[in-house]
Amino acid sequence: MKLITAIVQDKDTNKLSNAFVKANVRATRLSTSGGFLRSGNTTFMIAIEKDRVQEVLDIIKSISQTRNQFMVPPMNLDAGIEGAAYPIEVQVGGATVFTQDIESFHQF
Amino acid sequence: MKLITAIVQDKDTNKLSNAFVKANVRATRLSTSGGFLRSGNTTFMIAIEKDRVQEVLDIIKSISQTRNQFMVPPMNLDAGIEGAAYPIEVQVGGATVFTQDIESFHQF
Amino acid sequence: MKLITAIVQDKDTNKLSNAFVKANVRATRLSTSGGFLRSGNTTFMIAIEKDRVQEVLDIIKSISQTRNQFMVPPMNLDAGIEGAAYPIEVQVGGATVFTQDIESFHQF
Ligand SMILES: Nc1ncnc2c1ncn2[C@@H]1O[C@@H]2COP(=O)(O)O[C@H]3[C@@H](O)[C@H](n4cnc5c(N)ncnc54)O[C@@H]3COP(=O)(O)O[C@H]2[C@H]1O
Ligand SMILES: Nc1ncnc2c1ncn2[C@@H]1O[C@@H]2COP(=O)(O)O[C@H]3[C@@H](O)[C@H](n4cnc5c(N)ncnc54)O[C@@H]3COP(=O)(O)O[C@H]2[C@H]1O
Ligand SMILES: Nc1ncnc2c1ncn2[C@@H]1O[C@@H]2COP(=O)(O)O[C@H]3[C@@H](O)[C@H](n4cnc5c(N)ncnc54)O[C@@H]3COP(=O)(O)O[C@H]2[C@H]1O
Repeated sequence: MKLITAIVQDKDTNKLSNAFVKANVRATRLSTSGGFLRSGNTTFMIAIEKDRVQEVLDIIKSISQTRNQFMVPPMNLDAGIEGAAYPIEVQVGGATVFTQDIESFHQF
Repeated sequence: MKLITAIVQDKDTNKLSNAFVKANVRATRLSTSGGFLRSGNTTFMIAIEKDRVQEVLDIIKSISQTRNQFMVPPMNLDAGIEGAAYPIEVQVGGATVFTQDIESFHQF
Repeated sequence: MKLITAIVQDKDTNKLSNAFVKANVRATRLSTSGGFLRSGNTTFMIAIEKDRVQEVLDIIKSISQTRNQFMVPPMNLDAGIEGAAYPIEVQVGGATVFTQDIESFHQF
């Protein structure tokens, strides 16, 4: 078994959840927030058989979309007048995903 | 050290927390939700010595209870009139639990 | 790549987030709570290159502070009159941190 952790944008969460249900992919959702933008996002935690990992990665890739978002950098709150907060555009990725090994899996 | 992740039903959370305290099992709780039913549940994150893993699994198994819950399948919201939403009964398990290796553990 | 999970006190969260941004350490924040005190805390999830792990641990260690916190032990709620709830002081650490291996990392 493997654990897939996928951090996605809130706007893509329902679409991704529906795709997982259709594909019979079991998942648990966490409400999280980004360390940089401090805005809410969603983290999916998926324990799945090793041979279905690629299928799940493909679902995430097909549904999550990269978009641009304006922000006032949190860094500027600490700077002086020369650090005036100009809004900048950051690319907020469709999904940040990583996989890990699971040693044992149980359902009680 | 090992990491135990246990997704349990909200109704069993306080009883499980108390059992962990009694057994001196350290834990962190996350409010999560199920990908299928979309209802709230609780995820426990437990970092523990390898030789106590079975003890923790036994506590979870003894306290978490399987129960039945009615639901309107989220799938039917996307179907047409022929996908009318009939409530179905699903068995919501006591606990979904997995264990993973921890490479290093620190307390500062 | 490695995954660093750090459970820290809410009071240290913004300072730690700012330090991560300054150091270009990417992180996701989860609102969590302690199994013993039942009070809110914050869990940071950081996927990072293996050779930056020590740098991240050093940032966490330098910023997170141990504090004392009073509590009425949850245990006493189950005891009889002889288990009257006397407040006790517990030392709540700056941070509980563990590292794990990541098998694959993707950004879509
Ligand atoms: N120090 C910095 N300098 C310049 N730009 C920066 C930056 N830190 C982040 N960004 C930019 O801001 C976007 C949002 O980051 P945030 O940390 O709020 O929200 C992140 C975070 O919650 C999570 N994430 C990304 N990489 C991560 C990692 N290595 N570990 C843990 N969580 C990660 O995924 C969300 C989206 O990340 P994504 O990379 O697509 O998009 C990032 C990236 O384009
Ligand atoms: N492999 C895994 N990875 C990550 N998290 C996992 C997981 N397996 C279970 N979980 C978590 O545990 C909760 C209870 O799952 P359980 O299998 O006992 O109980 C499930 C199962 O009996 C049923 N179910 C879930 N997906 C289904 C599907 N595609 N078709 C039919 N029944 C489904 O609905 C119940 C509630 O599911 P829900 O997703 O809302 O909530 C799940 C989910 O949050
Ligand atoms: N091995 C582990 N796995 C997962 N999460 C872990 C963990 N060790 C610590 N944590 C997390 O870090 C928080 C702070 O723990 P710390 O050990 O510094 O500070 C602890 C400790 O000094 C004390 N404590 C916890 N359990 C105790 C027990 N059974 N008996 C006596 N003191 C206890 O109360 C403080 C607050 O504990 P709380 O559980 O509310 O909150 C914990 C918990 O959320």
